[in-house]
Amino acid sequence: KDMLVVGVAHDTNVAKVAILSVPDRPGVAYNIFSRLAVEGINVDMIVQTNKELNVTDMVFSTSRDDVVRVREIAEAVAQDLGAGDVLIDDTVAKISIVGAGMVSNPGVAARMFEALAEEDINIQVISTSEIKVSCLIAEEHIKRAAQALHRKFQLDAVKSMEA
Amino acid sequence: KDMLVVGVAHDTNVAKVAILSVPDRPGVAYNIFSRLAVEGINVDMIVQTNKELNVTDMVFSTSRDDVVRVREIAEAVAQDLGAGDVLIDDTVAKISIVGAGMVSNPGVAARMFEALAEEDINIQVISTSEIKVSCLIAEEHIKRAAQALHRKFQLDAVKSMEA
Ligand SMILES: C[C@@H](O)[C@H](N)C(=O)O
Ligand SMILES: C[C@@H](O)[C@H](N)C(=O)O
Repeated sequence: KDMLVVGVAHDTNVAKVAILSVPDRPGVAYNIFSRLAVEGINVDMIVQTNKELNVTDMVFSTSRDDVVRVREIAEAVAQDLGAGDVLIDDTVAKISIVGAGMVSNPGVAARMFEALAEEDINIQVISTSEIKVSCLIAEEHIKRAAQALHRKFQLDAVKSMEA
Repeated sequence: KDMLVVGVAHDTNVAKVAILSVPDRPGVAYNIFSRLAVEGINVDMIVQTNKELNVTDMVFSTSRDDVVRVREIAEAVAQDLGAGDVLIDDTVAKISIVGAGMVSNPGVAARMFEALAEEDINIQVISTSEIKVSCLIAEEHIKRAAQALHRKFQLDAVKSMEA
């Protein structure tokens, strides 16, 4: 039942994109991501929550190489949807722990967060799956973050892999 | 390079938990999830974004069976952190498409969102990985959602699996 963390992955070719205050109604996610897809933009993480309001923020990550085009597309979409600002941060990096059986081991994500907290690194975005916990952090911290995770999960540096 | 969607997974034993207005500073994610882990609470999705504010909302999903204890823990944590309300919605269900190679195929998530949009189903939470796109929707829509995804991705009903 134990989660086995087998590696730490990181990616610095990452930009965090937020379209603020998109309408929280059917069809909006489809609108945004079909328009990005049609332009050939690869989207990595899509992270969205909501509350009992009529709007929410849509956050996703793309390659830094696509930032200029993503901004164009996102601003056009935001205008059509009557959404708010488009915020793009190309100084973030993605760090992940990769393994198996995370759901049955509640402490694993907490341990990753502990490692980052001990380094005083702020976690900007979190997204999880059964085999991966991914965080966006400031790129300047990526080396320390990766080292801290290797120590926390007792992994050899050689197991680190490109995300 | 094509994303192959091999199945649709759904789970109705799901509760969506939001701790609103948690401080956006190092150590907060660790605080929340270590306290849940120590109580033996299995957390499935963790979904968090942020903006240039000092606070953000922490959203995660747990089993409905744990709702009473999760509320207790989350409210205690919220108090200690000086956070806002704890919102729990136990009328949500999780629906996912499962496959491979999603990052290299930008249209896959968009197609899932299209299927849900065509059914007029609102997407409350989105979380992605390379092999899975998961959404939280109202439980009342779960059957239609699963059927729509099977049709959209041309899967036999028999391939549907418990999340
Ligand atoms: C915000 C977005 O996800 C919207 N709720 C939709 O269903 O498309
Ligand atoms: C909100 C929470 O993720 C916080 N930013 C942390 O680093 O713990």
